Order: sequence, then structure tokens, then C-alpha cells
Amino acid sequence: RIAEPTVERLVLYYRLLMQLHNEERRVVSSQEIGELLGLKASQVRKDLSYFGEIGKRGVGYHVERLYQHISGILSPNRLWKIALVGVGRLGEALLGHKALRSEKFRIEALFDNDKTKTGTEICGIPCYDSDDMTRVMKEKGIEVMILTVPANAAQSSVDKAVAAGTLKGILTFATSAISVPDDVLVYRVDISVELEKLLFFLKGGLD
Amino acid sequence: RIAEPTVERLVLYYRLLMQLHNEERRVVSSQEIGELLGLKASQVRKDLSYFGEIGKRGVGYHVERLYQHISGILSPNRLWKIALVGVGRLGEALLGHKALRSEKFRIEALFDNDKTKTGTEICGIPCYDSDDMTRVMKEKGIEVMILTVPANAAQSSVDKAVAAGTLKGILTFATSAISVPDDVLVYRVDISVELEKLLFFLKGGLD
Ligand SMILES: NC(=O)c1ccc[n+]([C@@H]2O[C@H](COP(=O)([O-])OP(=O)(O)OC[C@H]3O[C@@H](n4cnc5c(N)ncnc54)[C@H](O)[C@@H]3O)[C@@H](O)[C@H]2O)c1
Ligand SMILES: NC(=O)c1ccc[n+]([C@@H]2O[C@H](COP(=O)([O-])OP(=O)(O)OC[C@H]3O[C@@H](n4cnc5c(N)ncnc54)[C@H](O)[C@@H]3O)[C@@H](O)[C@H]2O)c1
Repeated sequence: RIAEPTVERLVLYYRLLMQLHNEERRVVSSQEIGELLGLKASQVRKDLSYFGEIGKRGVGYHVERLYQHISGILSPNRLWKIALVGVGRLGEALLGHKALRSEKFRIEALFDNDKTKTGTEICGIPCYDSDDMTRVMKEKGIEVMILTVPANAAQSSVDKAVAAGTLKGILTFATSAISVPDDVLVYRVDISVELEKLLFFLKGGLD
Repeated sequence: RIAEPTVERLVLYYRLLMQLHNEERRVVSSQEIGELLGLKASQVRKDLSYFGEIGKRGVGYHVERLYQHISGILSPNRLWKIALVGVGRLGEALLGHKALRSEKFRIEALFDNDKTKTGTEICGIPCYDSDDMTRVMKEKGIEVMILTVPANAAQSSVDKAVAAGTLKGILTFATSAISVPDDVLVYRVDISVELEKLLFFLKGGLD
């Protein structure tokens, strides 16, 4: 199965190609793609040939064709239904983040236990009481949950979501470990790891 | 030079080993490390031997020794001075994130242009007016900036920080591109890419 870093680069190629497509660029070289994304040109060529795209020596790749091809690989074959649980600072920042708009998913529901938030719309999305999570997630067929609650609320939120019976994946930012049934995929995000990586490279790599 | 994904795994091994060290575990196999971190055991063995650690067949690795070794590779040879610019929802969520505590760096200053925030302490850190950024960053010798301002404020914030003369790296969350001198390293973070990766793997990889 395909490696995570490769998928990450695929997403980045897609976004860059969309931009080049919007700028009506006709061709782009692996060199230029590499420079714009901070990758080696050889890595770019290796990835693209893995996905069946061979560039033309001295010219590069046909932007439109590459864009359509990668778009097809990543394209929504369905509209994922997402719920965000824990509409605090991190949750709201994610809702406001423009790169979180996509044709492949829609955030259909928010959940919180703060009475000043539940029963209102936040960023145009209805916020429900977390007590109603199982019922609402089942009714809406929620497949993916973004978990941005405090650590001590993580497992109970997961349990309610799993009980709805439609959950397939969780993107969690909670600092506590969560346990799920085998058919639910969990991705943990920890932004501080990005800072650690930056500091490692600033330190000069291995001494 | 060492690849980013390898550094990321190194940080994850370090955190896991710290946990095992705290639990007073004596040995751990590449299999178990792999299961706990979602990696193949062969990847774990490959990484650790790259860093000079060979496990004992049928036994695994000596926790304490592995912990000290990786700790030494990642260990602070200095205390990085960090400033966070843009103390909004994302900025505050990062400040509150407990994994952002570390002995290798200290967030020494915050900057914002919101008069209700400047001149106060937020999470125990002084928040200055962004108009004073160049002077304050120079005085404090700020080396790394975490940029969590809106897109239209990104470049001007970067310019003020660069003008201080001590900046070495930027961790940016801003959606707009920023330009810096050659001696400043920029890491862009986009959390939505993590969601896209999760959806890609839920879709079942390549069709
Ligand atoms: N992984 C990362 O990179 C990262 C980065 C920043 C923050 N975090 C973590 O994310 C979490 C949230 O951070 P924050 O700054 O947004 O906190 P916050 O306190 O601002 O927000 C938490 C939200 O969850 C709600 N909540 C609490 N208990 C709940 C429950 N049982 N059911 C539903 N909603 C509930 C609260 O009402 C609030 O709206 C923290 O645990 C923090 O450590 C992780
Ligand atoms: N990269 C990612 O993964 C990611 C995720 C979420 C949000 N974001 C982005 O992060 C940015 C911040 O998001 P947010 O929800 O925290 O926004 P926010 O509006 O809550 O916070 C922005 C903060 O920046 C301050 N600010 C504005 N102009 C400034 C200036 N010139 N100098 C100093 N401070 C200034 C504001 O006063 C506020 O405190 C947005 O651009 C958003 O798209 C990125």
C-alpha cells in the first residue's frame, strides 16, 4: 500500500497544479515543481512516474493533463460527511481555515457541551449538544469525526460517535490515546511535532 | 541530508521511549514500537539501525539505552527562543497544547495588534504590540517565529521579524506564501492536508 509521505506529496502536487491551471500555465518542469514545493526534482519525477506520468525531456509536463490525472486519483468518488467535536479555539480555527473547504467533504455537524454554543450555528454549521451525538451522527450518517476536545473528553466522545454505527475515520488532536473498533481508522495530529522537526533542521541535522 | 519523514519518526520514537522509560519497561521489540506508532516493524528496525542501534534478535531493544541514545540525537544543544505572532484562536490553542512544552525551547514573547491583548500576559507570556516587533525580537534574540496571523498580515509580520536580525526559522500556518532571506528556514503547516490523507486512505488508497 502506498506510503503516507507519498500521499502527502500527491495532495501538494494537486494543489500546485490547480494553481498553475488557474494561471493558465501550459507546461511545468519537475525542477520548477520541486522548487515551489521544496522537493528534489528527482523526487517529483519518481512520484509522477509512479502514478503513470512521464515528462518530456527538456520540456516537462503538460499542466492540464497532469492536473486532470492527479485530480482523478484524488477526486471524490463520494462526499464525505464530517462532524467536528469540540468547538473551542482549535476547532473554530479549523472551521475558519479556508484550505478546509473542499468538494470532497462537508462538515455537516458540530458538537459541544457548552450551552452557549449548542443550539446555535457556528460558521454556518449547526452545533448540537454532545449528549445527542449518537442519534444525530446516525441520522446524518457521519463517517469522519474531527476531534478537538480536551484530553479528558476524548474517549467518551469517541464512544458516542462509534455507537452511531456509521463512523469510518477519526482525525484526532486530543493528547490522550483513544481506542476504537478495528474498522475505524484513526489519524493523530500533533502540531508540536512540526516545530520539533523545524528545530532539528535548524540545529543542522545530526551533529 | 536526512529526510523529513525520518526526523518525524525519530521524534515519535523519542516520545514513545520517554513513555516506556516512565513506565520502567526494560525491553521493547520493533514489532511493539511499530504497533504503537502505526509503522511496519521493518521500518522501525531500518530507522534505528540508521541511527546506530541494532536490536537483539528475539528480544528487541534495551529501553533505557535506546531512550538515552535518541534523546542525545534530539537533545537541546541550546534553548531556542521562540515568539508566537497572532494570538487568535489557533495561536491560543497552540499555547494551551501541553505537548508544546519542551526543555529545548521557550516561547518568550507574543505579538498581536489587538489592543485588548497587547500589554497583557497570555498563558503567562507577555504579549507585545506588533508595531514593536522588530525592537523586542532583537532585544530578546528571538530565533524562531510561529506565525498564526491572518493571510493578509503574514508578509508584514515576517518583514518586521526578519528586520530584527536574529531570526533563523519560521513555522507558518498562514495560507499566503511568504518570502524570506536565504538564511531563514520556513516550514509551512497545513492541517487540512492531514484530513485529505485520512480521506485518501479511507477511500482505500488507489482505486
Ligand atoms: N494535536 C495538536 O497539535 C494540538 C494543538 C493544539 C491543541 N490541541 C489539543 O486540542 C484540545 C483542544 O484545545 P483548545 O485550545 O481548542 O481547547 P478549548 O478549551 O478552547 O476547546 C475545547 C472545546 O471542547 C468542548 N468540550 C469539552 N468537553 C466536551 C465534551 N465532553 N463533549 C463535547 N465538547 C466538549 C469545550 O466546550 C470547548 O468548546 C486540547 O486537548 C489541546 O491540547 C492539540
Ligand atoms: N495551516 C493550518 O493548518 C491552519 C489551521 C487553522 C487556521 N489557519 C490559519 O491561521 C490563521 C489564524 O487563524 P485563527 O482562526 O486563529 O484567526 P483569528 O482571527 O482567531 O486570529 C488571528 C490573530 O492575529 C491577530 N492579528 C491580525 N493581524 C495582525 C497583525 N498585523 N499583527 C499581529 N497580529 C495580528 C489578530 O488580532 C488575532 O489575534 C488564519 O489565516 C487561518 O487560515 C491555518
